[in-house]
Amino acid sequence: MAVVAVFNQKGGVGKTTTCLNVTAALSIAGTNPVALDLDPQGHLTLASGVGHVTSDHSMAAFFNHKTPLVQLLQDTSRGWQIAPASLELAKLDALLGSDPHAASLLKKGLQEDLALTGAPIMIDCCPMLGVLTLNALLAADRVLVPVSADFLSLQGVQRLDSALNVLEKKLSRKIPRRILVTRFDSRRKLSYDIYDKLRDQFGSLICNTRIGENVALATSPMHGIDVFEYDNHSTGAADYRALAKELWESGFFA
Amino acid sequence: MAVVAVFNQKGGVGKTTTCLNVTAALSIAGTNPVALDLDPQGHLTLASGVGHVTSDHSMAAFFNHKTPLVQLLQDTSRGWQIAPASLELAKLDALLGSDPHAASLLKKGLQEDLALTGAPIMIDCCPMLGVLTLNALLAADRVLVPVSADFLSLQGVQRLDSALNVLEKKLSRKIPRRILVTRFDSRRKLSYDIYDKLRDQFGSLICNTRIGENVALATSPMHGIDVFEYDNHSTGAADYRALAKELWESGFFA
Ligand SMILES: Nc1ncnc2c1ncn2[C@@H]1O[C@H](COP(=O)(O)OP(=O)(O)OP(=O)(O)O)[C@@H](O)[C@H]1O
Ligand SMILES: Nc1ncnc2c1ncn2[C@@H]1O[C@H](COP(=O)(O)OP(=O)(O)OP(=O)(O)O)[C@@H](O)[C@H]1O
Ligand SMILES: [Mg+2]
Ligand SMILES: [Mg+2]
Repeated sequence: MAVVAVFNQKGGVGKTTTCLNVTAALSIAGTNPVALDLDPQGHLTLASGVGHVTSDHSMAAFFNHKTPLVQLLQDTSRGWQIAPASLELAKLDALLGSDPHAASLLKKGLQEDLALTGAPIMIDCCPMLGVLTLNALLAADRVLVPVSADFLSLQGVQRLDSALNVLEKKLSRKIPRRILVTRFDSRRKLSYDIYDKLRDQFGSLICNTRIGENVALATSPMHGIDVFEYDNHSTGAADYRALAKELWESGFFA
Repeated sequence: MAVVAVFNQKGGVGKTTTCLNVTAALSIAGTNPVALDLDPQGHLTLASGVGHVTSDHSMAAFFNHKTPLVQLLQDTSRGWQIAPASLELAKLDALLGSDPHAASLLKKGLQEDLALTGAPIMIDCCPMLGVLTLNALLAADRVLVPVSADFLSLQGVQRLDSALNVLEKKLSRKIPRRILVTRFDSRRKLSYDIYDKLRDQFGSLICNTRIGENVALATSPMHGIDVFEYDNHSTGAADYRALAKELWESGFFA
């Protein structure tokens, strides 16, 4: 099953919200997904109900002490598992930044961890292209790029697309990607303008599903649960359900 | 006049939008402010109408070649000046990360640049506490912390407040700060809940002015102008005008 990195170097575009709710949707569909939190701020860890963990029980232990990933997994209330983040991860750029092998640690770790080879794996990234995110991108079979429907977010996508193309050349392999329009406010002309610009530039890379701006999506993390558990009738739940279905049927997780 | 760092390690909370429009408001009031863009993504540079610059004409030239800051300043259409960012800045953490003096380069540069000593200086930071942001915080007389009115944003503020307290001890000086609630959607109960939690915890550090969610604020950057020029009658313009007035009258820029 695919390893999917959820990344955009722009902040606050819905990476964590997307990771949380797509993983939950995959879990509801019975696919036993696993999430890895690679953001030192640990927002996915928080939103999943796991809360704060010590660095020895987080992804920092994998990078620093080679703790097997499967030992770091914790259960969420819904049943999918997450390898949590901790602030300790923030030091990795300083510790490993100059080591050329540092960026492929996660890829190796996933290959060696047979317990994880059957599951779709979702990786939440922080808004920076440093050692942590490079680990996610090198380990990834696919990249999902959330873009919020506003101008400053649009700028980031073009750069990211070029950065991924450069990475593809270096790795001599394709990195299939999909761009997801999020925080779409249907009452604003701006949302449609941004969507049209993205469609013109990226065509079929743009997911057909758009995630609408919906307060249920902003509120569920407060309770450490996904949007389906928080309010299954919300438009946020409907949108992420539709997105998971669209990605699944197009083979994104295959 | 004060050097103000605009920072929050959470992404997408309105740092750039706040920097753009507070600087513009100070300019309209005749105070000749200067802005420094310390985000390699260069969103303030873009939103201010300056657009892309080569690394030799950006803040990267200050850090790499000791180019005096005053030589990097470019005029915006309204008349205030900005020292632009360039992607080259992203390499600074790798280049300077281990040099203990690297974090005080900007402080020294500002002290040596007499041309800048009279102006209020606004610094836009990226959502990461690395070498660039440390330069901003060490050079700053004040820190303005935008927080968007949602749960994941709230988490970041508490950590940031502690990080600033640790920095204060190391520098043996106070770093006065103000917290600004942004992207406040008055139709959502969540906005009020988050605001109340912030008030309970941080009391008078919270600005009285709240910046409401307003499409004019998301749209003006597309045209490379501030919200006052884009739509002076918008609630976004009214809110940032009120914020600049509140900060000025409380001596934040003194
Ligand atoms: N479709 C949506 N409707 C309403 N609120 C949303 C939506 N998507 C995200 N949010 C809220 O917007 C904020 C930013 O989203 P999120 O934290 O998922 O972005 P991010 O890209 O992971 O941010 P960062 O770059 O800081 O990691 C969060 O408070 C989240 O709850
Ligand atoms: N009050 C507001 N109303 C409507 N849109 C807003 C408001 N504040 C910010 N925005 C929009 O939300 C997005 C995020 O804001 P902005 O880029 O200023 O945040 P940031 O904290 O600088 O992000 P980053 O962490 O990526 O630097 C932008 O597209 C901006 O135009
Ligand atoms: Mg996130
Ligand atoms: Mg910004």
